[in-house]
This record gives sequence, C-alpha cells and structure tokens, in this order.
Amino acid sequence: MRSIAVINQKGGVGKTTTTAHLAAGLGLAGKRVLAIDLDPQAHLTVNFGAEPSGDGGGVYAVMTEGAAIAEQMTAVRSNVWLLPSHVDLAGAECELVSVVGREAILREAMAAVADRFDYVLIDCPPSLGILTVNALAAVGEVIIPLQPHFFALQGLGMLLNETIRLVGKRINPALRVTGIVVTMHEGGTRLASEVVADVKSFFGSNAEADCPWSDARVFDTVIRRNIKLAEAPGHGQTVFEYAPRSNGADDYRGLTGELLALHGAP
Amino acid sequence: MRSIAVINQKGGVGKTTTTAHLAAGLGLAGKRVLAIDLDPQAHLTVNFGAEPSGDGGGVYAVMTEGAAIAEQMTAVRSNVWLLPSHVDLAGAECELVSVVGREAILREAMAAVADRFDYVLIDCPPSLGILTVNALAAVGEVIIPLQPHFFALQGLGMLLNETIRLVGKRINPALRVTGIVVTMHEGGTRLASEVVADVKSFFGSNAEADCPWSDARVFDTVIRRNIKLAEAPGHGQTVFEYAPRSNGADDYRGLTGELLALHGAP
Ligand SMILES: Nc1ncnc2c1ncn2[C@@H]1O[C@H](COP(=O)(O)OP(=O)(O)OP(=O)(O)O)[C@@H](O)[C@H]1O
Ligand SMILES: Nc1ncnc2c1ncn2[C@@H]1O[C@H](COP(=O)(O)OP(=O)(O)OP(=O)(O)O)[C@@H](O)[C@H]1O
Ligand SMILES: [Mg+2]
Ligand SMILES: [Mg+2]
Repeated sequence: MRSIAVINQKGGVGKTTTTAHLAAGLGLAGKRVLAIDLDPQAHLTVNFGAEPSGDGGGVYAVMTEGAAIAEQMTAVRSNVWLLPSHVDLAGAECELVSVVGREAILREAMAAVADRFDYVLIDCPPSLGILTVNALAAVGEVIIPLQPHFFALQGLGMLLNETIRLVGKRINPALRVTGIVVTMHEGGTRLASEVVADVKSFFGSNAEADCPWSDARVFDTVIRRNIKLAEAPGHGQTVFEYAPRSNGADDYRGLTGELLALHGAP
Repeated sequence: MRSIAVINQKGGVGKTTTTAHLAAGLGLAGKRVLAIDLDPQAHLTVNFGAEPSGDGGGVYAVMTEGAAIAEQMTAVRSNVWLLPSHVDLAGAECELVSVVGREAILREAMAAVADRFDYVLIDCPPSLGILTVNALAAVGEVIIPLQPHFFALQGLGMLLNETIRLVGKRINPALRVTGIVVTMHEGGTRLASEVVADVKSFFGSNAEADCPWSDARVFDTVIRRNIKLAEAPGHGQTVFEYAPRSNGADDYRGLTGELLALHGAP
C-alpha cells in the first residue's frame, strides 16, 4: 500500500482539489483507494458529494475515540472510500494536547486497513499542527501542491525544514517527499515561470543526500488554472464527471498517470 | 479608533493581500494605522518587506509574554506600523491552552495603544483557533474576504454561526461584521456571478435582527484577479508601489475609499 499526505500550510493552493482528483483518478485506474479528510473544513468530503459526519463520527471519532477506520469510512465512488471530516475536528488540536503518543493515532488506525487498499491519500488543513503531523507520521510519501506565487514559495522552506525534516528525524524515518505539483498555473505570466524555475533548481541541485526530499522532483504535469475545477465541487462531482474534456480533467489524468508510473504501481 | 479583523478560515482567499492594501491605502489617506500579523506564516510581515521577528519578539511576545505592542511594532510606511509575526507563533495555539483569559490577551495589549492609531487591522491565519478568536475578541469590526468559489461560500456559514456568533455572545458583544469583500474575481465566469448573487441575497434578506452580521453588506468594490497583486509581495512592496496603474491598485484604492466612507472616518 502506498500512503500519501497532500500538505502545504499555505492556504488555497489546491490541496483538496489535488487529493480529490488523485483519489478519483486512481480509482478509475482500478486501484482501491482510501481518501482521508483531515481538514475540519470538510471540503474533500463535500467534493465527493458526501455529508460531513455530524454525529461525532468520521475522522473525528478515529482521532479522539480510537474508532476503527473500517467502521467510519463510506464508499463514494467505485474503488474509492472516504473517511469524512466535520467541523468538530477543529477541537482535536486542543483535545489531543496531552494524549500520550498523540502523533501516532492516525498511523495506528491506518495500519488496521492497510491490506484493503492500494493507495491511501490524506487531505491536510492549511496549518502545521497536530493533524498535519499525524498525517506525516502515518504515511510513506508526501505530495506538496504549490501555486506558483511568491507567498507559496516563501512557505516551502518552512514546511521542509521546520516540519517534514523533524517528523522524518523523530517520528517517521521512512517519510519521503515524492514531489511538488504546480497548481493553478497561469500560462504566460512571468511570475509562474520564475517560481517554477526556482523550485526546480532547488530540488534539482539539492545535494543534501540524506533528507526526506533528497529524491523529490517537480512533477512534469502542471495543473493549469481552469474554472471547471472550481465549479465541479458545487455539484459534489469530480472534474472527470463534471467536465471530462476540460483542461482540468486532462491535467489530473496526467498527474495520476505520472504518480502510477513513478514508484511502480503496487 | 476603528479595529478590524480580516478573517476567513478558508485558505488563500486574499486575507493577507486585503489587510496589507487596506493598511497601506489608509496610511496614504493620512490615517495612522497599526497592522497586526497574527499568522505564523508571517506573510503580512513579508508583504511590507519587513523581517519576521525571529528572536521571540513581535506578536509572539505580545501573545505569550505580555510584551507591549508599542515596544514590538515597527514603522513600515509613513503612517503605517506593523506588529510582525514569526513561525514560532504556531506554538501559541498549544502554549495558551490553559492560560486564564487566553482569549482576551490581544484585546488587553491593543487597549494600551488605542490612542495612537485611527485604524488597527489584523491579518488572521486560515483557521478558527485561539489566534483568530483573540482577534475577534479584540476588535469592533470584521471584514471577510471571499473568493467567489464554491468552497469559500461553503465555509461562510460555519464562520458566521460557529465562531462569530459565539464570540459576539460570550466574549465581545460589540463585534459587528462590516462587510464581505469579493476577491480574485474572474469576470465573465458564471461561478463568480452565481456566488456573488448568493452572498448578496444572504446578507440582503437576512431578517435576523440581532446578530453580529445583521447590518453587514457586500462591498461594492470587487477585487479583480490581477497578477500584479501576486507579484508585488516578492519585492516587499504593495501594489500601490509596484504597479500603481494596475487593476489591483485601482480596486484596493476603491475599497479603501469605501471603508473610509462607511462608518464615517474617525
Ligand atoms: N487548477 C485550478 N484552477 C482553478 N481553480 C482551482 C484550481 N484548483 C483548485 N481551484 C479552486 O481554488 C480554490 C482553492 O483550492 P483548494 O480548496 O483545493 O485549495 P486548498 O489548498 O485545499 O485550500 P485550503 O488551504 O483552504 O484547504 C477552490 O475554490 C478550488 O475549487
Ligand atoms: N486579486 C488577486 N489577483 C491575483 N492574485 C491574488 C489576488 N489577491 C491575492 N492574490 C495572490 O493569491 C495568493 C493568495 O492570497 P493571500 O495569500 O493574500 O490569501 P490568504 O487568504 O491570506 O491566504 P492564507 O489562507 O494562506 O493566509 C497569494 O499568492 C496572493 O499574492
Ligand atoms: Mg483544502
Ligand atoms: Mg494570509
């Protein structure tokens, strides 16, 4: 099983959109996929047309009461299951402060379903708190969506050095950054090409051998800005269902294919 | 003194960009302005070309050690002072959990400088945790930037009912929502006009007399998507300095003027 956290503390860079479409794309390719919504906004849940789990269930129960993922997940597409979120999850940050081994709760829960899935994808909130650390402790791989803007680039160093390196050292030595996905790309803007060039050179020349991102790469597939990607969630659909011939659908199909080819499909 | 929190738990909707340009615009209009960066990402700090306060100073010291704002702030433009942030602020969420009256720390600190400023603007992180609640407890007004997309709209109800209403009831009865600013507007997309119409009708017809948003409005000024707004922070500049004749500069000048006219300038 490949397990991947989709993270970036910068808000609005396409984390949810990327998680939803990689999960859906892998499902369409015949892989068994579990998508975990670890954001109290519950946007991954909403993107699949599912209801946020209001009765204290879903990922909130897994994180705070030790509930089993298998009991809280729900099938949303053929081959795709969802562990839904809810606004109550926002309280988990404080509720877990003094719980022993709080960073390993999700890892423990995921271990119990490892044999049922080929891929587990986790959508993270725009912060580097306990929920994001739980995701990083639980997975083998990280994908970082990056809007090619200055603020997004500015936060990348913080994400790598402050959080990913520390989790790699102290909690999850197997953690590897698989790649950076350029999202919301506006062709023809100088800013986008400058930021993309910056990021490629950082990951290309980074001689530091032994850090979690030493073999990370910038995915060849660039996700272009495309209004259909913003329209689809309003219908509880993925862009593959809502606008199958759009740039958004093409780009996320390409990214799915690239991800499958990268480590060799399980 | 007018004090305004710029908040939306949805990430990447233009909170920092709006705070930076209202602060700069009000300063250019001759008002004395304090801009507070309450986001550990420190993007408001970076937008003004200032250094994140690494030695444990800045807003982190105000929040966790009771330091005075007057000692931690720095002049960034004529008429504009900044209380800078730093990544250490991310720890404040847990550090403040058991502090008595933790929600009123910022309000207390701001009271000491109330006579020095005409406007205080607070840039909030993309979450509804202790930092955002501190901002809501400390101010008289709220401005909510909203990208006209489905996910952003979806979170608005949660922001109003879960957080603003509760803070209004329990901590700060004087809290009022001044308005919603439509940001990153892409003219000609059906999605934008549908979302804007939805939001206008929600605030137009909302008969509930006695809630914090009963006299809120959608600002007439719409901030258009404009790449110059994304390029300016990379130079530590506002768009007024970087591209003074751009749509971005025009739109934020318009918004500043509307804000000044709205409650009657102090
Ligand atoms: N390539 C794209 N083109 C146009 N719009 C997009 C694209 N990708 C995502 N969007 C839209 O942009 C907004 C931000 O994307 P999304 O919500 O996926 O980001 P996020 O990183 O998950 O945000 P948050 O930090 O709030 O969790 C959403 O309204 C989404 O529908
Ligand atoms: N009107 C606009 N047109 C184009 N780009 C914009 C516009 N407003 C903001 N941006 C850019 O979009 C990105 C998101 O804006 P910004 O960082 O201000 O949002 P935010 O709500 O503060 O994000 P966060 O939730 O991470 O704090 C930034 O890269 C910014 O430079
Ligand atoms: Mg998201
Ligand atoms: Mg911001």
